[in-house]
Amino acid sequence: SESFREISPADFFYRNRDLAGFNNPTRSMYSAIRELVENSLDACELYRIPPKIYVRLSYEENYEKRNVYRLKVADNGSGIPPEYIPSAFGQILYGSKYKLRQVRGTFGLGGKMAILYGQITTHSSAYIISSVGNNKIYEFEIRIDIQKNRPEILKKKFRSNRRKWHGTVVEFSLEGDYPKAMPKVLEYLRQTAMVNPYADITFVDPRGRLYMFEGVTKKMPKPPSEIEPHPYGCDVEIFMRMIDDSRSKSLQDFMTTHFHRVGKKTAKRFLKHVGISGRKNPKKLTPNEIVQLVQSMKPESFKYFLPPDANCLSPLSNELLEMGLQKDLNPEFVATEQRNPSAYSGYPFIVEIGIAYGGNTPNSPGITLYRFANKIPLLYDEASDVSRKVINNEINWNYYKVTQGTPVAVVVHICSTKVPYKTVGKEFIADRPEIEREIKNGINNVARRLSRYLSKKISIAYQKQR
Amino acid sequence: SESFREISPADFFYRNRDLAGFNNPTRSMYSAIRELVENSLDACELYRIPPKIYVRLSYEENYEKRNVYRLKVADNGSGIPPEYIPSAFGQILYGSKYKLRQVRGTFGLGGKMAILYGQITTHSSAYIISSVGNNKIYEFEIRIDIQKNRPEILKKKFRSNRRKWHGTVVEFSLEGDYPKAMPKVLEYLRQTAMVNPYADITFVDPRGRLYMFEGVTKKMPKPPSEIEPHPYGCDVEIFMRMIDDSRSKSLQDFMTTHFHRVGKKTAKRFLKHVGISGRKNPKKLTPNEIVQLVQSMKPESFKYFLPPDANCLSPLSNELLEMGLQKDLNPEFVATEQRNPSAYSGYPFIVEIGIAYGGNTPNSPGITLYRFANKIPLLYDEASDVSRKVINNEINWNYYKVTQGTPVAVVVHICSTKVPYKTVGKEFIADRPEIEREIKNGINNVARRLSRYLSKKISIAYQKQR
Ligand SMILES: Nc1ncnc2c1ncn2[C@@H]1O[C@H](COP(=O)(O)OP(=O)(O)OP(=O)(O)O)[C@@H](O)[C@H]1O
Ligand SMILES: Nc1ncnc2c1ncn2[C@@H]1O[C@H](COP(=O)(O)OP(=O)(O)OP(=O)(O)O)[C@@H](O)[C@H]1O
Ligand SMILES: [Mg+2]
Ligand SMILES: [Mg+2]
Repeated sequence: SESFREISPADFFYRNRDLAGFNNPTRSMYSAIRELVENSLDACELYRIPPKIYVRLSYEENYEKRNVYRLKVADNGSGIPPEYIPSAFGQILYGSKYKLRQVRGTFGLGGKMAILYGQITTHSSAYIISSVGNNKIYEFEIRIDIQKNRPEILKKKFRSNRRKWHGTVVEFSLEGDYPKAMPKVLEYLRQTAMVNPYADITFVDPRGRLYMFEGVTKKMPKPPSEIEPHPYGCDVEIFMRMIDDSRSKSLQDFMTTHFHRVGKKTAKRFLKHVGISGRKNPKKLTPNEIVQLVQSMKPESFKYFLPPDANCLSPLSNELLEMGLQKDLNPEFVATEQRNPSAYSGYPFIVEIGIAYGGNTPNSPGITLYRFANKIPLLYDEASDVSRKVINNEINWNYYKVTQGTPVAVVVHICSTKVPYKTVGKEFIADRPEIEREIKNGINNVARRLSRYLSKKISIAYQKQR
Repeated sequence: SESFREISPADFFYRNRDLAGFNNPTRSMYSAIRELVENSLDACELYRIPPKIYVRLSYEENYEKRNVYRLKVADNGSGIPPEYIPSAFGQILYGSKYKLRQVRGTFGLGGKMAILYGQITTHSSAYIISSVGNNKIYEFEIRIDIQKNRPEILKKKFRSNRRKWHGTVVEFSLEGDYPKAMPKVLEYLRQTAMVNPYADITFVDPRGRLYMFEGVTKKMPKPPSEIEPHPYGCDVEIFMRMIDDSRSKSLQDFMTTHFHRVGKKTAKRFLKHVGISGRKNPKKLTPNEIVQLVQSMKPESFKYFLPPDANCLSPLSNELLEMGLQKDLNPEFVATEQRNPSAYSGYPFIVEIGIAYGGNTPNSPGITLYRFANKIPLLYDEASDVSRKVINNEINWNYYKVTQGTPVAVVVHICSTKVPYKTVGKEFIADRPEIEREIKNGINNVARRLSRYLSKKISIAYQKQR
């Protein structure tokens, strides 16, 4: 008969690491760097520390074949308390980002996948140095026990932190292919610096070349804040967990305490609509009543819940988007639009669109597209992304005087408490109808402004000819 | 400071269920049905039982709003021993398919995701009835404890199995949208029946309509077989696990025992190339020696390993592909090709291509594409799939006299011990270069045959005109 077994989450993501972006040495090198840089940016932003991130990639000394590298990423972020370091870097599905808040990390496995990939290709361990800025700096050498999904601590020590440094250093060896990975790695760092203009990013490549992406401002955006779940995203599991954690003695109080933007009046109106008394003790609800409540928390059943408050989000801003496009493409024309906040399934999001024409804008056939999500550049799988779908199928470019040869670039940034990535590798975004609609309307608006510029340009050229 | 926590695999796939194809009621209904049907087909094929699968979808009685359904899938497969039933249906990352063998299931979570989705949308439990054909039929009522990733057994009983029935019945309630899901559900069942012509599939829809997809043959293909890992797919983790499990006293014996198609001569030659004695005890290898061995198990380091033996695979066959296209499209012309076995990263695979022209072939702009992997129809995310990429970007269709208006359909089937899906939802396939090449060459070959037919047709029409 068949042999049944369980596997650990680490074993699952080890066997299926291509789902997380670790499918060949070139792509894995890119993924390892991006996962560590995104962790560093999160660690700085959450405490409003202007990020100083140092990335060094060098050839590993012991190998005559030059396909094994040493990767080191250092930041001046929050640091990690020593009791959490082993699991933070050695246990898959462990982290501090399992909250409803806009942040780059979301799955609790990115940094671990990088370390795991290094471990299975070079049989070596990872070094973590970190301090939260108190009087100790901790150093760990760890391996991941993949079958048990837990860290093996090979070494642990600490030294005094006289200068009260705070931050984290992650270092390990991995197989890779820098000549092939280089264009994507440099593009990733360049675009990251562009949408995080308060960050200093330094990169030393295996040939010793130094790339400095210097911050252009010290001003940090206010950190994104956590919000409660919204009724429109509710299901039975969330509801049951809220009941378990709740100290509310009445359903009325339960609704206003645990849900985002549900005030007394809305809660009263909702409970009247469902037909359950607001005085009922939530812990005494029957299964049928629970289903009734959850089923009614849908826009088609009850449309009076206020939309999610996007104040918790941290968008780029029109100025920043424009500045980034100017700096990068030196275009003849730029237009940007920050769409009004919207929501899908109760998750607030903001779409920001930019369009550039002329100057150094690439003249490739078709529109050049730059994609960002929660300030992360997305460089792979463009063909599958919702933005590319909108640009190719839902915009009438000819109507805006944009034809095959017109040098046009579009930037799309989506920020949300939950970006609907389609893969664990965070490379492209699902075509949620609400998001698709905002991207489409935003692109139409900036394209309309471009078309006015192009019309003026054509008529001026025409006048000159006469 | 930040609050660190771990989450269970069930919690991870609950929070990120859109990764697994459960992102809205329409898609979730489709995913639930396909995951259960694929489990049933695997359970029958592995024991060479001609599958009889019964799918019933009905409106759940207690709900006046008609968006809650009852789904029941029954098969005559192997059944599941009672000691494994709770975990098989209640623990994510648990199953019997964690082997190197061609089978539909691969992740150990499909059936559980369907049950989980039902549970969080209707607050009800799942019923499992199963017998392996002995004297007992077991009945379980289970829920999934998502935070702990384990089944809760609400009820367990058994009755005598006088007729020695073997098989499994899975039944639960779930939210869905049958009017929207119906086209995809019917298409899935139809295409499944087409590539599994030995299967009887019966579907009763919520309106009581009966769809019967009757098998056209009783002849079952031989079941796919399990193979050892191939050296070209080896990494340090696999190697270390082999060493742990091994009873080999010498490296020479270790290589021939644990790796696929490594005979004495090849093992000797390989160990000589690496420079490690064949007599060395594998359990006494140094870390450096392990890395040396693993790094040398690459095609670019040692090219004398025999390619994987595709006898373990179970392709459709040209006859079946042709029969399916004839039955479905009644075309004027059909050509099929089964490519020679190939491999990517040590995983053997076979690509099978079919092309159809005319008759009832859809006349949509562009080539109609039907995709299958391990005999599973893939109906979503076509734009992201490697086959669509090849068809749109790598075939010069005009050269084969296929233009915008020509009614042409292409079928691509890939079977492998490991299909490189890009998502946990198993809807599209990554563009591994080896696979991309086989698809491209196969399509060029059948397109060439079509072009000869079209030339003849054009010349006959021309002759007639004169
Ligand atoms: N450089 C760093 N500074 C501070 N904390 C860090 C750093 N790197 C990792 N961490 C901590 O380790 C945790 C795990 O990181 P990991 O990348 O594995 O998952 P994540 O960032 O939470 O989610 P994702 O998988 O989406 O990246 C983080 O949640 C964070 O708390
Ligand atoms: N109808 C069935 N008959 C026999 N065994 C079954 C049936 N359905 C499920 N199982 C058993 O339960 C296990 C878990 O099924 P599940 O669908 O969750 O995962 P899987 O099929 O192994 O992988 P995947 O996630 O890719 O579907 C299977 O491996 C199989 O052993
Ligand atoms: Mg991370
Ligand atoms: Mg399955």
